[in-house]
Amino acid sequence: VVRIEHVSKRYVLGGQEVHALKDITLDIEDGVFLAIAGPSGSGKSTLLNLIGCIDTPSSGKIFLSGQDVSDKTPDQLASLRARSIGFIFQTFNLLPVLTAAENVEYPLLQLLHMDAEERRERVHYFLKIVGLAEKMRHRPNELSGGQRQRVAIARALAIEPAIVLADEPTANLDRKTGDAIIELMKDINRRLKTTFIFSTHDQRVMSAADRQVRIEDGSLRMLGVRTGE
Amino acid sequence: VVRIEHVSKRYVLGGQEVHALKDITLDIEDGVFLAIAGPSGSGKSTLLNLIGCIDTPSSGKIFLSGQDVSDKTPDQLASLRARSIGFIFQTFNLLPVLTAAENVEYPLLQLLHMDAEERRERVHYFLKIVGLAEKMRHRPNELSGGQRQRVAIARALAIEPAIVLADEPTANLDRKTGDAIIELMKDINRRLKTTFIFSTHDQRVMSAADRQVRIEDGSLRMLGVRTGE
Ligand SMILES: Nc1ncnc2c1ncn2[C@@H]1O[C@H](COP(=O)(O)OP(=O)(O)OP(=O)(O)O)[C@@H](O)[C@H]1O
Ligand SMILES: Nc1ncnc2c1ncn2[C@@H]1O[C@H](COP(=O)(O)OP(=O)(O)OP(=O)(O)O)[C@@H](O)[C@H]1O
Ligand SMILES: [Mg+2]
Ligand SMILES: [Mg+2]
Repeated sequence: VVRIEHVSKRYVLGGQEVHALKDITLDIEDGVFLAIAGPSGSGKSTLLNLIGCIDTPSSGKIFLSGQDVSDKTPDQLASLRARSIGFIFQTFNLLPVLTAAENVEYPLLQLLHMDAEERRERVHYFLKIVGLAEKMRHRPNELSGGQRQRVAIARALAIEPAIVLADEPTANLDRKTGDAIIELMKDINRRLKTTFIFSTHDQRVMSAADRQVRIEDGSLRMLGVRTGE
Repeated sequence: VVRIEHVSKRYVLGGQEVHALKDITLDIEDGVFLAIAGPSGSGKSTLLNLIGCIDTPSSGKIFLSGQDVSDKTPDQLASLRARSIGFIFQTFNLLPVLTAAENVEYPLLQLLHMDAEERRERVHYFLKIVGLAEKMRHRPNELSGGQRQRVAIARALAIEPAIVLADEPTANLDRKTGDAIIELMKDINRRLKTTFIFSTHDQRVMSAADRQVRIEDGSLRMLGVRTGE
């Protein structure tokens, strides 16, 4: 469902080039539970942002469901993201003036087939299953770090997207809460065949994954062998 | 060095009271390496903010080095914080328009005994030991999540404060980088007798700690026995 071909990402900073990603080629199968591991600064968030069409590669191509995303207009990309990609950001990116419930509801507003009552039920359901039923009316600054992370998780899952991109979704969670979240995602993966792509430092997410790749200094490594070799 | 006496913290939200901390009494010895563990939403950040004088309790008293902090004027508190408390925030709170080096230097500007050259050396040293020597000129939005966390860590350590308050300092770090940070902090703790108070979900920080307390739903628990009973 996701094909990444010879993708590189370069930044220019103070006259120097920073190579965040170097010639990445990777096929991600439909319905997989994939963990991307690697040291801090190795390129995980950068890769997720490219897959999620929030950023564009410096070179190479990315295909979502067989379609080349570089062919798409900004409007088409926005529509693709709204409908089929749920993104859980490393820094959550919640809207500060909205409550937890309003934050989770926000992406649902773009799904025209839902009325207000259905949206309310769905928001209620997803906040309940991440353990935040009693915090629905809190705004982000009235929530703990791990509660904000769970609002971001509920928001991404609520649209029931084809692909969930989760950037370190358990970083701010204790063991018990983190385990519950992983279980929830595995359950959605099994039942709805949702593709899950994680960037993670958490050993438990890696153990739960059916496939694992490793990034080091912008290059893909797999089991000590560079992919494609 | 830190004494917390019958401290409670309450919020009013939508006509309801939220009890974030309930009657906390705790003595924290000079030079201890203390880990505060507990589920997401249990009150860890709230407690750290009270100790760091960033927030005030609803009831109870907090003493730093024997002095009641509620007696102090805002100016005195600001000066106390600038000189003796290094705070590593759960959400980093870096200044977006400054580079990593400028962010680390910022609190040093309040230490009038240092000249520009000494500051430069100290900034260089602390960014180097958290592994960011090559990222000194990057701004926060040009850094990965874990790199930002390490800038926040370097910034807190650089003033060589008497007390370091670290709110989940390893949340965004891979195992290897996280271990190095814990080792660094243990070393500073041994050599300079700096008091370290962590809020953490990380088992490795808990194992490195010489003392551990647990918070659950705003109340202190220690080894299954409520403190003070
Ligand atoms: N705008 C930018 N300009 C220059 N370099 C950048 C920019 N954005 C990111 N980088 C660099 O790209 C590299 C990869 O960053 P990325 O955020 O993908 O890492 P990561 O694997 O997600 O790390 P972490 O585990 O710490 O979140 C980092 O070394 C970072 O310094
Ligand atoms: N301004 C506020 N109004 C109402 N409730 C609040 C406010 N700020 C925090 N809370 C509540 O106080 C409780 C404790 O929050 P705190 O941030 O201390 O938790 P924490 O232990 O640090 O959690 P985490 O591990 O998720 O970071 C949470 O349940 C939160 O919802
Ligand atoms: Mg990242
Ligand atoms: Mg917290």
